Amino acid sequence: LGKVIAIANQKGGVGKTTTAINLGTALAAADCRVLLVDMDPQGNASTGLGLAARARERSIYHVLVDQVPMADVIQPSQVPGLSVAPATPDLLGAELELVDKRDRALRLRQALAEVLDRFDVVLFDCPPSLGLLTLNALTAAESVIVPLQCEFFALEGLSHLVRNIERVKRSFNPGLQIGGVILTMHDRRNRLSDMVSEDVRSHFGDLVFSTIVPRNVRVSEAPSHGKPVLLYDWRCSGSQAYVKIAAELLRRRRKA
Amino acid sequence: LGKVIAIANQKGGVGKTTTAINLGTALAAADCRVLLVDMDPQGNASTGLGLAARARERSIYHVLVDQVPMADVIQPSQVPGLSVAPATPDLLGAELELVDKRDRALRLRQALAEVLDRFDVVLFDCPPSLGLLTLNALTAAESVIVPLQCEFFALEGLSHLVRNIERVKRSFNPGLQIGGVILTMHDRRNRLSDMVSEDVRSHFGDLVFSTIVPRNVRVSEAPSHGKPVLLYDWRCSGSQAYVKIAAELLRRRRKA
Ligand SMILES: Nc1ncnc2c1ncn2[C@@H]1O[C@H](COP(=O)(O)OP(=O)(O)OP(=O)(O)O)[C@@H](O)[C@H]1O
Ligand SMILES: Nc1ncnc2c1ncn2[C@@H]1O[C@H](COP(=O)(O)OP(=O)(O)OP(=O)(O)O)[C@@H](O)[C@H]1O
Ligand SMILES: [Mg+2]
Ligand SMILES: [Mg+2]
Repeated sequence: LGKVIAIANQKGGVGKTTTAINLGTALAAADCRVLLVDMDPQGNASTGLGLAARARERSIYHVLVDQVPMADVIQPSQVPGLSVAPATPDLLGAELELVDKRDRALRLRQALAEVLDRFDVVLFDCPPSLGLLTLNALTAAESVIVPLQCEFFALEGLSHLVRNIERVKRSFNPGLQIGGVILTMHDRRNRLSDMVSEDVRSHFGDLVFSTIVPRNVRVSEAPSHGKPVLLYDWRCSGSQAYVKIAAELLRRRRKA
Repeated sequence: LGKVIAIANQKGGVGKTTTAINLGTALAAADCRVLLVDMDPQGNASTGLGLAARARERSIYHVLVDQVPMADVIQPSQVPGLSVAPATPDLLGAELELVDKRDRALRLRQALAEVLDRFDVVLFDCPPSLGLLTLNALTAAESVIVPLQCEFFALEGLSHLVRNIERVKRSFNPGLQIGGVILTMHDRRNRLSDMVSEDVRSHFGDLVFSTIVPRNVRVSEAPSHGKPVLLYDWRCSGSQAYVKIAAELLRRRRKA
């Protein structure tokens, strides 16, 4: 699993940002020094951690395009032990602005190197695409955690994602592994949820985290308060699932 | 609203594909000749209409990159009156392959021109990004319908989308309008759903369709049977909502 983990899946709305925010918070609560890098121009991870748009003057855009040092854009969040490198909408232009730069896929990896020793875990929240921003994250990461919504369309995209991870492994990052699959938004009342989770376990076996994140309304309410669900409602089933996932992640790291 | 409509929103998982498939089916049921163009490399709209991956030899990729005539890739679907121009995963490479072509944003509009008179409605299912594929759709469309999930993160992305639509209007397609906003996955038990829908109506007024699509498990089950929910379970609340939305769309077009 390693220290640097990309949270990626090109299928939209599967729980990437929710997993990055809450897994990051749970790991910080377990005394890890965590950096969350928001690689999505939508900036949902930055917002979900309470960073107002005007507090993001320096962002990942400046690190990738202007090669500003990563240390200059990292800021503390309201969660002790969790720092954030925020995203802004101009990140959307990065792909075109870097198109003729030979090192365009390596910018994040290069920038991260100088701050890496300050953190125990680095998480990248990726946008729902397989473009240059996700490529930067996959090239800088040691492993990929794939949130997978328990729905049919999400299952279909998994083989695309695995093919892409293999491609990045061959061309840019031979050490890249799939660190795990997290089943999200599982709905007990919907037999499709069980069908999908059984199907995924039969393909990915032990890579699938044993803890499943249930669909839980408190999880979707928390971002409107600018807080991770672990701070918004510690006791709810969504929070408890992310605490268990963090514990499982730390166990997997120790074993590896 | 016009004849050519892009279903777009860069936020992931908000119901773009579900809306494209089921609005298309409901319009075909109302005797419109409908073309659904799948612009997403994930190919969810093609799968949700029952097109097996091997039946997609010719796809939108060939239209955009090799300039194969659109008529050569259009195929009938299981829904009478609804034709499909399918997508394949190689569409992912189109953005890079077209990067040095001056007319890269106009390829879809040019290709569509030769078949336009054969259809009453053309729908584009867009991927969750604002890259070249969505740009092609916004440049070829007369209006944009924005599916909006009744969740906080989805609300945040709306202003980005509107800014981008304005930009496309200025540089590529002066006639482009926002045709409407459709509220999706509304959950009666979750007060956040009502907060979001009230907020959207206060900003967008009459642009918001009066019919709201409820969260309905039958909608998410239908794609695993390769059918639109209107064919899978006509009576369910999801199907009935899309029938009403189609009727509302046709009324709006007559008035315009
Ligand atoms: N366990 C859960 N229970 C209920 N709602 C959830 C849960 N996890 C995520 N959500 C909600 O579902 C929506 C999609 O989740 P999220 O934004 O984290 O997905 P994403 O994969 O990051 O989306 P994108 O592809 O746009 O980046 C959000 O509104 C979020 O609040
Ligand atoms: N009204 C609804 N009730 C229940 N589930 C729904 C509803 N609408 C869509 N879904 C499910 O939610 C998921 C996301 O919907 P969909 O794939 O249509 O969104 P999208 O915006 O096209 O996603 P992407 O951004 O990846 O293209 C799918 O699994 C779909 O089956
Ligand atoms: Mg996200
Ligand atoms: Mg889609």
